[in-house]
Amino acid sequence: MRTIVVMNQKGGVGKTTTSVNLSAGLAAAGRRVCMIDLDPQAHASLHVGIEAHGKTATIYDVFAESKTLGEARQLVASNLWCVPSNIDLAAAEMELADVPGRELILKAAINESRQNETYDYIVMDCPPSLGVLTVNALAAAEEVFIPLQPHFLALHGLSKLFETTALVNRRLNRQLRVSGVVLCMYETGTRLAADIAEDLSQFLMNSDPHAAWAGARIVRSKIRRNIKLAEAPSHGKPIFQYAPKCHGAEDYAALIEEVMDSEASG
Amino acid sequence: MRTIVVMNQKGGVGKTTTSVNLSAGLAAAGRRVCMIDLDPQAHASLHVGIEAHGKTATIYDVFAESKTLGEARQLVASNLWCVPSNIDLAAAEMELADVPGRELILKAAINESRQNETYDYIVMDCPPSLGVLTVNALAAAEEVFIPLQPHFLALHGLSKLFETTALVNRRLNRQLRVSGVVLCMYETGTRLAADIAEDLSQFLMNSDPHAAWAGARIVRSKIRRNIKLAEAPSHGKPIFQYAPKCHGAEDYAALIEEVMDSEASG
Ligand SMILES: Nc1ncnc2c1ncn2[C@@H]1O[C@H](COP(=O)(O)OP(=O)(O)OP(=O)(O)O)[C@@H](O)[C@H]1O
Ligand SMILES: Nc1ncnc2c1ncn2[C@@H]1O[C@H](COP(=O)(O)OP(=O)(O)OP(=O)(O)O)[C@@H](O)[C@H]1O
Ligand SMILES: [Mg+2]
Ligand SMILES: [Mg+2]
Repeated sequence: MRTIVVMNQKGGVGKTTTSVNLSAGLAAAGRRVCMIDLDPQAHASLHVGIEAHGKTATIYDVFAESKTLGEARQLVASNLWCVPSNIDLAAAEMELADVPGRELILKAAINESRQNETYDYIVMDCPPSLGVLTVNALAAAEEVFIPLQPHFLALHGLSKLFETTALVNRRLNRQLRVSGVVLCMYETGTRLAADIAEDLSQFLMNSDPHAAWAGARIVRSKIRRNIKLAEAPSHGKPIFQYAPKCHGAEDYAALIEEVMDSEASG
Repeated sequence: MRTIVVMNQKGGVGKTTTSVNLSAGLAAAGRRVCMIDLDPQAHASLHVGIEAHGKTATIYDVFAESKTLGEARQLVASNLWCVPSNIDLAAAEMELADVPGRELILKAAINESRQNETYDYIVMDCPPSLGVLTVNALAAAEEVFIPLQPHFLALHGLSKLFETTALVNRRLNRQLRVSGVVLCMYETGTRLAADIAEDLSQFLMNSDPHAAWAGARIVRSKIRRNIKLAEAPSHGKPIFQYAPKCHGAEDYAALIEEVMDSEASG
C-alpha cells in the first residue's frame, strides 16, 4: 500500500484538484483508493459530491477517536472511498493542543484500518498550513507530493516545506520521503513558469544527498491551466467524468501513468 | 483613518497581491498607509522587499507585546510603512491559545499607535485561515475586503467567511462591516467567471438586511489575470513600479480610485 500526502502550505496551488483527480484516476485504473480530506474547507469532499452535515461521520470523528476510518468512509465510485471533512475539523487544532501524541493519531487510525480494509493507495488532501492536521498526514505517509503553481511566492515557501518534512522524517516517521513536485496551473506561454521550473530543478539537483527531499524531482507531467478543472468541482465530479477529453484530463491521466509506473520500485 | 482587513480563508485568491498593490497605490496617491503582514508566510513583506530575519522586529513581537507597531514598522516607500512578518508568527496560534483577550491584542496595539503615528489607512494581509491572527484583524478593523477568484471552490467558502465576520461583529467589534468583494484573477474569456460573479451578486442582493455583510457589493473594478502581477513579487516591487502600463496596474489603479471615492462617505 502507498500512502501519499498531497501538501503545500501555500494557498491555492492545486492540492485539492490533484488529490481528487489522482485518486479518481487511480481508482478508474483498478487500484483500490481511499482519499482522506484533512482540510476543514472540505473541498476534496465537495469535489466528489459529499457535503457532510449533521450526523454524517467525518475525519473529525476519527481524530476524536469516536469513529474508525472504516466507519467514516463513503464509497464514491468503484474502487474509490472518501473519508470526508467538514468545518468541525477547524476546531481540531485547538482541541488537540494538549493531547499527548496528537501528531500520531492519524497514523494509528490508518494502521488500525489495515486490519479490516485493504487499499492500494491512501491519498490525503491537506489545508494550506503546516499545523497539526498536516503534520498528522506527514507522520502517517511514506510519500509527499507537492503541488506547486510555478509562481515566485509559491516557490519561496518550498524551503520551509522541505524543512518541516525533514523534521517529521527525523522525529516521527523515518519512511517519509518527498516523491515529487507536481507543477500545476502551468501557463505554457509565460516565461515565469519556465524560469520557476528551472530554478526549482536546480535547487533539487543541488540539494544535500542526505536530506529527506534528496530524491525529489519535478514530476514529468505538468498540469496546464485549464478552466475545465475549475468547473468540475461544481458538478461534484473528477475531471475524467466531467470533461474526459480536455487538457486537464489528459495531463492528470499522464500523471497517473507516471505514478503507476513507479509502483514496481515503490 | 480607515482600517481594512484583506481576508479569505480560501488559499491563493489574491489576498497578498491586493493588500500590497492597494497599499502602494494609496500611498502613491498621497495617503499615509501602514500595511500589516499577519501571514507567517510573510509574502506581503517579501512583495515589498523585506525579509525579516534574526533581530528584525516583526508583528510577532507586537503580539508578544515586546514591541509596539511603531517600533516594528519599516518605511518602504514614501507614505508607505510595513509591519513585517516571518515564520515565527506560525507559533502565535498555539502560544496565544490560553491568553485571555487574545483576540483583541492587535486592536489594542493599533489604538496605542494612534498616539504616536497618524495614518489614513491601515491595510492587513491575512493567512488562508480563520484562526486567531485573522480574528485579531477582524476585531481591529472597520472594513473587510474579500479578494475572490471567480471559481466554484472559492465561492463555496464565502458563507463560512460571512458567518465568521458576523460573529466578530456581534461579539468583538460592532463597527465591522464587509465593504466589498474584489474579483481577482478574473479570466474574461471564461463562462465560469461570469457565472460565479452572477451567483455572488444574487447572493449579496438577497442577503438579510441586518447581516454584517448586508452592504457588501462586488467592487466595480475587476482584477484580470495578468502574469505581470505574479512576476512583481520576485522584484520586491508593487505592480506600479514593476510594470506600470500592464493590465494589472490599470485594474489596481481603478480599484484604488474606487476606494478613494468612498472616502467621503467612509
Ligand atoms: N490546472 C488548473 N487549471 C485551472 N484551474 C485550476 C487548476 N488546478 C486547480 N484549479 C482551480 O484553482 C483553484 C485552486 O485550486 P485548489 O483549490 O485545488 O488548490 P488548493 O491548493 O487545494 O487550495 P487551498 O490552499 O485553498 O486548499 C480552484 O478553484 C481550482 O478549481
Ligand atoms: N490577477 C492576477 N493575475 C495573475 N496572477 C496573480 C493575480 N493575482 C495574484 N496572482 C498570483 O497568484 C498567486 C496567488 O496570489 P496571492 O499569493 O496574492 O494569493 P493569497 O490569497 O494571498 O494566497 P495565500 O492564501 O497563500 O495567502 C501568487 O503567485 C500571485 O503572484
Ligand atoms: Mg485545497
Ligand atoms: Mg497571501
